[in-house]
Amino acid sequence: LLEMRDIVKSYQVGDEEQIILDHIDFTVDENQFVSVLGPSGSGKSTLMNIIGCLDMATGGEYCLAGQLIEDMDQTELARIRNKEIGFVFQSFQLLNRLSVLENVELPLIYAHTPTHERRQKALEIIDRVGLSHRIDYFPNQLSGGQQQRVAIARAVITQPSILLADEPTGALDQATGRAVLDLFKELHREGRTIIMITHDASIASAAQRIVKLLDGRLYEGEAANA
Amino acid sequence: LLEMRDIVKSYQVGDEEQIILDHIDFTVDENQFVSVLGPSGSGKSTLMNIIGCLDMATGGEYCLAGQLIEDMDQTELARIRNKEIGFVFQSFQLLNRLSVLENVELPLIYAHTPTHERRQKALEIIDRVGLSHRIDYFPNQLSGGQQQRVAIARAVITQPSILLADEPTGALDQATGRAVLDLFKELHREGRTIIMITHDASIASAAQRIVKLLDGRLYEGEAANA
Ligand SMILES: Nc1ncnc2c1ncn2[C@@H]1O[C@H](COP(=O)(O)OP(=O)(O)OP(=O)(O)O)[C@@H](O)[C@H]1O
Ligand SMILES: Nc1ncnc2c1ncn2[C@@H]1O[C@H](COP(=O)(O)OP(=O)(O)OP(=O)(O)O)[C@@H](O)[C@H]1O
Ligand SMILES: [Mg+2]
Ligand SMILES: [Mg+2]
Repeated sequence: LLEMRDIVKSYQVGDEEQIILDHIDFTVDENQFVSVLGPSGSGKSTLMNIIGCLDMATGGEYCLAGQLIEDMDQTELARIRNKEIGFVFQSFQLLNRLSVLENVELPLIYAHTPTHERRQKALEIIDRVGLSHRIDYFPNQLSGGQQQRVAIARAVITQPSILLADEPTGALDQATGRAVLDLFKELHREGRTIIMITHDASIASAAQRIVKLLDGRLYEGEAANA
Repeated sequence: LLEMRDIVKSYQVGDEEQIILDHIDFTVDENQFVSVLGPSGSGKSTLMNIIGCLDMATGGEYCLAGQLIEDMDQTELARIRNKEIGFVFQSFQLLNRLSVLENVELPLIYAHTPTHERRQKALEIIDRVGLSHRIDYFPNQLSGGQQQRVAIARAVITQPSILLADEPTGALDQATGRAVLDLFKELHREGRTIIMITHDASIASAAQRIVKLLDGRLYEGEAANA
């Protein structure tokens, strides 16, 4: 489904070149559930942004569903981002002027889903993450973990074939984190592909496969549920 | 040191009144290390903001070092926030136009610390949180965990008598989180008072005392190191 070959990502900072991703090969099959672990600053979010077509690599090739990302135009990339990929951002990235309900509905507005169906689906997923009592609140009236759950709801509402989750339980207590993981497992059983960055070893072990990022290089880990 | 009596905090949302903190009594002695646990949305950050004099309670009394907070004017509150309290925010709240070094130095600028001493202290604490190689970077060039560590460095640089930390290891891998906890334990040994919100039970257990917030009410928990 997803194949990265010899991927390099670097930044120019002042007169130094910082290499963040250092020649990475990474293949993910359809319907695989992968956890990505690694120290703070090791490049996990950077890798995820490239996978999610939000950033371009400095070098190497990235093939998604048989198509080379480097050859795609903006229209095609936008279509993939909206239809195929759901992204839970580490910093949530909610729209502050929209309510919880409006934030969650937004991807279905882009997908031209009829109003009634859109509202129905939004209310369902909001209920699923335990926020029915907050639908008319704005992001700055929510707790950290509530904001995170809105970001999760928004990422899964289009039922994407690939779910990219960057630290999806970082702001959540144990019980709420477990509920989110159950949601992910359910999406996985439906056939979707899930790539999840996490610092929590117990959350990581829910995946079939674990990879580790260290100094910009990728290593296969031992997974509990392989 | 810190005494809250019958504290109430509520918000008016539309025509409803939401009670977030429901008659809380909370006393913390000097040099105590307290962990605050509780589900997402239970009111932990709200409680912390009142303790840190960033927000006012709707009802009840809050006494800090023998003085009633409700009777203080803005000047005195500002003095306490700058000199006595260090705050690690759940959302970091770094200044995006300032570099890592400048963000960390800022509290010492307010304290009128001489330039040379200020720079020295900033470089030391930045090194302590493992970010010497990032001092000239801006927050939007940092990873989530790097931003969190800058927030921690900034909160402790004034050597505050009270450290308030809201989810200080949420974005950190195990090893980096442990290093931050070691820093907090060291500050505790120096005589400071630490109140730490965390979802991580293993981090919480480093404290002497655990309290739990549930539906806006505070309960004493059993602490491992009491
Ligand atoms: N725009 C940028 N310019 C320069 N360096 C950058 C930029 N964005 C990120 N970096 C650097 O890339 C490195 C990796 O960042 P990334 O966000 O991918 O880490 P991460 O593994 O997700 O960390 P964390 O676990 O803390 O979230 C960091 O050292 C960061 O300073
Ligand atoms: N400005 C506001 N207006 C209305 N309600 C608010 C406002 N700020 C916070 N709340 C509500 O107060 C409740 C508690 O928020 P708080 O941020 O204290 O929770 P928390 O325990 O820190 O949660 P988390 O673990 O998710 O960070 C939440 O239900 C939130 O919706
Ligand atoms: Mg990251
Ligand atoms: Mg909070």
